[in-house]
Amino acid sequence: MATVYAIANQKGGVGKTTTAVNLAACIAEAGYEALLIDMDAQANATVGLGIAKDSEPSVYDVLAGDATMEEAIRPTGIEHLSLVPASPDLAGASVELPRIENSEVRLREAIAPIRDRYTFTILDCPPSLGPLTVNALVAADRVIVPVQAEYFALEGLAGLLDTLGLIQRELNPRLTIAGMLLTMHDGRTRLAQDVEREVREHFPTLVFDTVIPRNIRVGEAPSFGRPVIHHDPHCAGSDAYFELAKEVAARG
Amino acid sequence: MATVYAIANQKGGVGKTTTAVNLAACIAEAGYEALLIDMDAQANATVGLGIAKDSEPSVYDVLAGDATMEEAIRPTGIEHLSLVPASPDLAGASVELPRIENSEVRLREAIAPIRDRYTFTILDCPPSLGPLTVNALVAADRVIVPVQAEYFALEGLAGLLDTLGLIQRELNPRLTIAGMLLTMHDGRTRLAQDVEREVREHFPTLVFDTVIPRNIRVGEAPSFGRPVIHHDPHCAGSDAYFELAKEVAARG
Ligand SMILES: Nc1ncnc2c1ncn2[C@@H]1O[C@H](COP(=O)(O)OP(=O)(O)OP(=O)(O)O)[C@@H](O)[C@H]1O
Ligand SMILES: Nc1ncnc2c1ncn2[C@@H]1O[C@H](COP(=O)(O)OP(=O)(O)OP(=O)(O)O)[C@@H](O)[C@H]1O
Ligand SMILES: [Mg+2]
Ligand SMILES: [Mg+2]
Repeated sequence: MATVYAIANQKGGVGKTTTAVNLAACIAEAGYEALLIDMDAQANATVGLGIAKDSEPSVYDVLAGDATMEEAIRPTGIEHLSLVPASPDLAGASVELPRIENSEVRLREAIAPIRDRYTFTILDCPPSLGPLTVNALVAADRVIVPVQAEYFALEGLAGLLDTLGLIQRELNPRLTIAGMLLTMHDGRTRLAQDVEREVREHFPTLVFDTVIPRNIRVGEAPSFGRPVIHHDPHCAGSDAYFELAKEVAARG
Repeated sequence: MATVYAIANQKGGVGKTTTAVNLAACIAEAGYEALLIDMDAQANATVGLGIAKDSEPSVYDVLAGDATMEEAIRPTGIEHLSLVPASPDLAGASVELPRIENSEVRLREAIAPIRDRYTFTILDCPPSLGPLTVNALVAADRVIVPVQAEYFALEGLAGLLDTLGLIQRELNPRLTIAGMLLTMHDGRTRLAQDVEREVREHFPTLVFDTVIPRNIRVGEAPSFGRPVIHHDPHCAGSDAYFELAKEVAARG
């Protein structure tokens, strides 16, 4: 059973990359084959796994038709976890892709030949609803929406759900929302409590039970090029990501 | 003397909107005329000032040629502070703009007739280096780069400076970097201390002395539709933004 998950939210800095890297690492830790594809020109997921951001071939070369996905897949040093790196060239893809006929299915077609080798394929999206995120949402079976426990992230959710609905109707009818994930939640603040209550009230069936707490070890991990579940396996951030992986697998 | 500042960084969630809104509000508080233009489809600066995000005409209508900047400027309820709102349509502009001849000067040309009415014009940019941010960097005299005190924000700086150099050489030779602003800095963490030291070592002349601390009152303010300097004028976040405004004015 092979499932493709997109991690998407146009709001910036809400924990997309942190969730993509750690969810993929948890799945690999449980012995399943996982593939992480970094769709963001910032290449944070690539760097967060200790891999250089100008590695070639990258996902840009695959979308441009200059390499197959097979050629772009590389090991990460973590057993059962492979990566397709991003590159800064992706910044150009947002302008170049729309000029190509049927450009929104490029990623889905590139993943098709290798998809069944991985129980989970995780797509880390940039902070926009442009052509790269659309490509990811067309290639995905399910989407996880990280929601930072802050006002702007809450405020943008309705617009994001409208866009997801549009993608489901026009481009990918099988896309479903796996869930909304509350991130950087500092339980001591009223703001985080208020945001959590609002999200659970407005979207009762869509919010994961697991909440990712704000935890400094999570912010430190990328500077070591490792997921937090390896940087500090017993910190609150790691515990939460292990819980999330169980919940994602259970929701199917 | 009229100066246009772009607040830009492709990294998401680093405090661009919070800086744009509060810097503009501090300048207005000091009695100077300030104009804030929201260039982000999320319309967070618009919402952060308590204005509806589907207000018309918006900056999208101005860029599309359907309205003048004059028609899109509206009061904010804060003396000396005016706003040009964003709208969700801006998401389409990233794809539409590049199809128009000379599209990168649209904003600069639209601002020209009204520019001299405001001592400061502040442009809040989306988390990308796409056509909207390019438009803002072409229209601007100076750019302020918020840098969250986190690893990914630090790691992306070199790439951002390369892009700014490209814009200066090809599109806007008079653009200069006003400075890098450390944001969400939690002095108790080693991570924030390390990031601050790295940024000041790598870019000794470019970093503002003022550092914006992580401060929950800053995160609460948008839910009241007000800048933090009005929501809680004596909190650490407000003190820092007043300091920043003084430093920006002094750097000229
Ligand atoms: N639970 C957490 N606790 C503390 N820090 C966190 C947590 N999750 C993420 N961070 C930090 O917050 C910042 C933003 O997270 P991240 O980069 O994963 O968000 P993103 O949505 O991928 O951002 P972008 O929109 O730029 O792609 C990063 O510096 C990250 O290390
Ligand atoms: N100094 C601070 N202390 C605490 N919270 C802050 C601070 N500055 C910003 N925030 C909060 O952090 C979040 C990110 O800030 P903001 O939205 O201003 O960043 P941005 O760079 O404009 O994001 P985007 O890339 O999505 O445009 C917001 O919820 C904001 O309220
Ligand atoms: Mg990211
Ligand atoms: Mg913003």
